[in-house]
Amino acid sequence: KTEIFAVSNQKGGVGKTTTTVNLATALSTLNKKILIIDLDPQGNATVSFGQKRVMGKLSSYGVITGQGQAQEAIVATMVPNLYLLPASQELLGVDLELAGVQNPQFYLKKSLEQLIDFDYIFIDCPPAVGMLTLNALVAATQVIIPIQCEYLALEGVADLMKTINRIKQNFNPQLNIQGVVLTMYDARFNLAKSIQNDVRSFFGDLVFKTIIPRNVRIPEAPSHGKPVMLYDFKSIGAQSYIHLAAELLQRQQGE
Amino acid sequence: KTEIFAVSNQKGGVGKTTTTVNLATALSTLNKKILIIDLDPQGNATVSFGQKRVMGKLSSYGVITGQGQAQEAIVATMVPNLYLLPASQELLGVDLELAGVQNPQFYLKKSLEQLIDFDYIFIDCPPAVGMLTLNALVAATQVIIPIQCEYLALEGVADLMKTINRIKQNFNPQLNIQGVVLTMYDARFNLAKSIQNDVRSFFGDLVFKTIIPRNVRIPEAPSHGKPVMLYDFKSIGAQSYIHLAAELLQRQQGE
Ligand SMILES: Nc1ncnc2c1ncn2[C@@H]1O[C@H](COP(=O)(O)OP(=O)(O)OP(=O)(O)O)[C@@H](O)[C@H]1O
Ligand SMILES: Nc1ncnc2c1ncn2[C@@H]1O[C@H](COP(=O)(O)OP(=O)(O)OP(=O)(O)O)[C@@H](O)[C@H]1O
Ligand SMILES: [Mg+2]
Ligand SMILES: [Mg+2]
Repeated sequence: KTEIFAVSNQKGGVGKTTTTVNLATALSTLNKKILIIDLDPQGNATVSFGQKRVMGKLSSYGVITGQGQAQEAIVATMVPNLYLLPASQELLGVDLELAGVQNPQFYLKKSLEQLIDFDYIFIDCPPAVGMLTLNALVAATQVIIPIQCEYLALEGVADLMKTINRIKQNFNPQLNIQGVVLTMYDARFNLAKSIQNDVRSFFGDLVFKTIIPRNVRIPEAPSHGKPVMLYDFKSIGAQSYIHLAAELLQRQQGE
Repeated sequence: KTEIFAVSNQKGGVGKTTTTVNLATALSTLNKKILIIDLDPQGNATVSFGQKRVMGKLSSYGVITGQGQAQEAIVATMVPNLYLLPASQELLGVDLELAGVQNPQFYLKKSLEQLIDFDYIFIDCPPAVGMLTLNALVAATQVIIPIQCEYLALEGVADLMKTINRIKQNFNPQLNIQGVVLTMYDARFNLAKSIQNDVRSFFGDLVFKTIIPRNVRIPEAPSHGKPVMLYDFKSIGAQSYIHLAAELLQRQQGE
């Protein structure tokens, strides 16, 4: 059974793409066959693998709007076992295009039903609660919520939980929260410790023990078109995503 | 004539709210009467002044959907000359609610026509190109584009320019780009210098000379419900927004 993770948080710049790319890469080295679906119109996950957003060919846009099968659009990455369904700029138009159809929120779920030979699928969501994120939450079996350790990032968390619960009640009863990942943790920052405490008191054991520290090698990696594990394996950024992958696997096996 | 600035970039977490709050605060101390309109459903600009998102009363949501006049929803802040049109969670629903009406992109512009006694209005946009941002770009006379000095933040810039040009051609011929603000500049980061060069070669003189450095006092300030100028006036974060305000004023007066 394929596990589908939606990586989502409507707050911008909290590490959704970074977590999708690097967690999936770390898991693929533990012998899991993985697909990343880039649902962000900016295509940051696609670019993180050194690829360009698709033009004129089938992309995640074509798959979500039912114009083609996912298998036709999937490409390999430089990481063995790790595949990508790349984004295109046309994703910008999905909100308006699906506004008029019946049950628009099920489009992605339907097109992923054919994909049975992946262990895990990760969906990188844009920073909004529009049709793209709704489709991801309806198609997913699990949600991973990156939360940046900064004050402004706390405000929208309760909203996100309401959205997830609404989706679970109305469209996707099997949807669970796999976990909350604390990102860009900077121990020099007075607030980081108290924000971590706030998040743990709100989410309890859902918060992964592994914390991703702020690490300058992480934003450098995409400019080389590689996940941070390939760019600088020894860096604290790469190592923390490897630990996170091991922790996720434990949770998966424990269930 | 009131100048209306839309602070916009669909990339998440690049400093839109931080620039709106702190640039407006700095300008208000230079004897300008200023209004901040919070169009982000998370209400980060509202929270940055120590206020809560509005529930059950008129907010920016009610104003954009034509349920009430802006004057009724405007509140004072702790900064003299600086007022706020606070956000509410209901903003999340605007995309779907305005999807069925005629000319939805003009709703905000219409409701701001009555506001004549402000020198400047700043609109903090969410990280998306939906109905909220479209309304802001149609109502605005100028756009301010914060760009984070990181590789992934460059990808969406050309898209943003296309969106702005489309709005200018179809709905708002007077819309100009006031400037591009480089944010979270970290001189220790190898890439920052080359990203700055990329942005300057793409935008030329539109890029403000003042660069906002990464400064830990900036993310601390909202947890105290204050703009960084009031939280730590001497910090490099506060000082750089003061310089930016002076530079903006020069551009305004030079025009
Ligand atoms: N642990 C980290 N340390 C340092 N920089 C980081 C870290 N995680 C992410 N970044 C950088 O912060 C920026 C924002 O991260 P990212 O793009 O992954 O967030 P996002 O939530 O996907 O953003 P968006 O909301 O635009 O989709 C990127 O430039 C990324 O390289
Ligand atoms: N110059 C800076 N130095 C350090 N931290 C900063 C700086 N500017 C902004 N930040 C912090 O980075 C985070 C993102 O900034 P901000 O929320 O202003 O971005 P945004 O573009 O408004 O995000 P969103 O896309 O979610 O609306 C916040 O926690 C903010 O406090
Ligand atoms: Mg992203
Ligand atoms: Mg913001």
